[in-house]
Amino acid sequence: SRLEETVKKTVTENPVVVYSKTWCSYSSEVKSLFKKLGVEPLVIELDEMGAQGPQVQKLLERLTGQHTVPNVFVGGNHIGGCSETVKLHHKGELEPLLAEATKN
Amino acid sequence: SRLEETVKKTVTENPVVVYSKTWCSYSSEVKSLFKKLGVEPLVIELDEMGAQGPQVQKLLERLTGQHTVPNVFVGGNHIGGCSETVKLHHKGELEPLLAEATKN
Ligand SMILES: N[C@@H](CCC(=O)N[C@@H](CS)C(=O)NCC(=O)O)C(=O)O
Ligand SMILES: N[C@@H](CCC(=O)N[C@@H](CS)C(=O)NCC(=O)O)C(=O)O
Ligand code: FES
Repeated sequence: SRLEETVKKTVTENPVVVYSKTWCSYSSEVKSLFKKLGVEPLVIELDEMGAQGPQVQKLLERLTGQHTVPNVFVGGNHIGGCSETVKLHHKGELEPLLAEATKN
Repeated sequence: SRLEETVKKTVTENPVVVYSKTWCSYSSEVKSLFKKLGVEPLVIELDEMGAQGPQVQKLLERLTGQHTVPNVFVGGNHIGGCSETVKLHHKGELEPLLAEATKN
């Protein structure tokens, strides 16, 4: 579908992508983690997309198996939600992924 | 107002009250913290109250200065949100409050 192509293009063309909701503290946590690591993610706020928000959220579930926000991609790869991203960082594995994804 | 009387009655008659939203991870965190501490909070899910949800959320803001969820009361006193509750617990100050609030 058109929407699926858009999402696939978004996550492959942008090193860090966070599908988020503006009111959600877990989404805020993951956004500020990336900011702290010196990375500017592309943030897509699903609650600011009108009717398309739920459509994108369903599509992401089909593509990643994850129906929740935040939904995080690094270097085109699905990382997970807030907990997975934080866990990866505590293991020291997030920054290498970010370095790889953001190099030119 | 009638709603205000209901909320005041709720927080004074129940030792632990959490105003919550079912989809919210911060709300889940605070609910499971109480469960872990052996306390059964009265949980009011604002997203399951139809039009009354936003009304109660606005009322809570007027009463407590807090417009977010979760909104936590122990022994009739406003504790705060998830972060404040967790912080209080790390300082060892939550359990004494709970003991006080739940004694008969
Ligand atoms: N463990 C997951 C929890 C994700 C989660 O439960 N997200 C909630 C918001 S905090 C959600 O998406 N709820 C359903 C919704 O908002 O549509 C994570 O760390 O990201
Ligand atoms: N620091 C606060 C954050 C509270 C917060 O931002 N809550 C969000 C949901 S996670 C909220 O209420 N957003 C507005 C809404 O849902 O109406 C806490 O620890 O509870
Ligand atoms: S909506 Fe509260 S943490 Fe996501």
